Amino acid sequence: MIELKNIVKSYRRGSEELQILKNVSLSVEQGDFVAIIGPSGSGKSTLMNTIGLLDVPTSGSYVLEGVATEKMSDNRLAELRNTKIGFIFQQFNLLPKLNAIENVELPLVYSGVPRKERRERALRMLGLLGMEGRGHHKPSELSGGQQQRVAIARALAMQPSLLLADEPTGALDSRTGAEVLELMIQLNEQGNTIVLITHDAHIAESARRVVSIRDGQIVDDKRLAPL
Amino acid sequence: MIELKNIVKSYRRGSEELQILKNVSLSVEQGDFVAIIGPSGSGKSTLMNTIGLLDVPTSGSYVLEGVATEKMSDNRLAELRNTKIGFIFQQFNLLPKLNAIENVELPLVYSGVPRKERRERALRMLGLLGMEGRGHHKPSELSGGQQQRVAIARALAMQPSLLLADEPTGALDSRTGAEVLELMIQLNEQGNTIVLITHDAHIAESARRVVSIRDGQIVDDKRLAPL
Ligand SMILES: Nc1ncnc2c1ncn2[C@@H]1O[C@H](COP(=O)(O)OP(=O)(O)OP(=O)(O)O)[C@@H](O)[C@H]1O
Ligand SMILES: Nc1ncnc2c1ncn2[C@@H]1O[C@H](COP(=O)(O)OP(=O)(O)OP(=O)(O)O)[C@@H](O)[C@H]1O
Ligand SMILES: [Mg+2]
Ligand SMILES: [Mg+2]
Repeated sequence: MIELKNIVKSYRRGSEELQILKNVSLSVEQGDFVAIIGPSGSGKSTLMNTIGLLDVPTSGSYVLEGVATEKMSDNRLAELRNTKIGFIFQQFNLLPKLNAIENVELPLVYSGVPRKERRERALRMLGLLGMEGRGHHKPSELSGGQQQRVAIARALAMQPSLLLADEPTGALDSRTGAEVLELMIQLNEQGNTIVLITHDAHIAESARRVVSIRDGQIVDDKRLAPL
Repeated sequence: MIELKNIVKSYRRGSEELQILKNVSLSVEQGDFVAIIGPSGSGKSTLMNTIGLLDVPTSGSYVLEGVATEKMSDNRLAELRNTKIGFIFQQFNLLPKLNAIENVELPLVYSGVPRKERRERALRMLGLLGMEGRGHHKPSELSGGQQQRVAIARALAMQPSLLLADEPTGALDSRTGAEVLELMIQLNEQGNTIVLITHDAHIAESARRVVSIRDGQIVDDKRLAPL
């Protein structure tokens, strides 16, 4: 489903060139549940942004569901980002002018889900995450962990075939984190693909596969459970 | 040093009033190391913002170092916030137009530390946090955990007599988190006061005292080690 080959990502700063991803190749099949672990600054979010079509590699190829992403039109890229890929960002990236419910509904709006169903799915997902009663709050009126849960609800309400989650439980206490993990395991058992970045060993060991990154390169790749 | 009595904090939303802190009283003596724990949304950050003079309670009194904060002038409040209290925010709050070094130096600028010493202290603290080589990056050019380390360096470079830390290791792997904890223990052993919010049981058990908050009220207060 995801086929990254020889991905290089670098940034130019003045005269020097900083290589963030150094020749990364990675294959992920439909239905897998991959945890990406590694030290701070090692390139995990950069790798996830590449997979999520938010960032174009400096060189290398990315084939997604059999189609070369370099050949996709901007419209097609936007459609995939907005309707097929669910994103939980490391810093949430909620829209500040929309309340929690509206933030969660946004991908469903893009996918053309009818208004009544959209509202039901958003409320149901917020409820599963303990956010009932806070749906009309804007992000600035929510605690850190509540904002993270809205970001999680927004991604999960889509029932995405590919979920990309960057440190999805960083701001949550361990019990809420365990509930979030449970929802992701359910999504995966329905056949959807998950790639998640985590510092939490407990979450990593619940994945089917653990990929370790260090200094912009993949240094380990362990299968924990079969597909 | 910190004397909160009957603190109430509420927000009005349309016709209803949401009580976030419900009659909270808390005393913290100079040199203590207090961990605040509790579920997401229970009021921890709101309590810390009150202690840090970033937010005024709806009612109740806050006496800081023997002076009633309600009586302090705006200049005095700003001076305390900028030069005596070190803050590590849950969402970092770095200044986007300044690079890492400049962000770390800012409180030292307010305290009138001379330029050469300011630069040395900032570089030294960034180095202790593994950030050498990234000092000239702006926040948008840093990973999540790197931004958090800049926020930590900014607070610690001040050697503040009161450090307020809101989930200071949320974005860090456990080894870097342990190094950060070590720096805070050292600061406390020099006689400074620390109040920190954490979801990490390991960090909480390294404090001298653990205060538990649930639903806007203090429900437990355990001394783990003497002052
Ligand atoms: N402007 C506001 N209007 C209404 N409610 C608010 C506002 N700001 C915060 N709240 C509410 O205050 C409560 C406490 O928030 P606070 O940020 O103190 O929680 P917290 O304990 O730090 O949570 P977390 O662990 O998730 O960071 C939350 O339920 C939040 O929804
Ligand atoms: N615009 C940029 N210019 C230069 N360097 C950058 C830029 N953006 C990111 N970087 C660098 O890319 C590296 C990898 O960043 P990335 O966000 O992928 O790390 P990460 O593994 O997700 O870290 P963390 O666990 O802290 O979130 C970092 O060292 C960062 O400094
Ligand atoms: Mg990251
Ligand atoms: Mg908080």
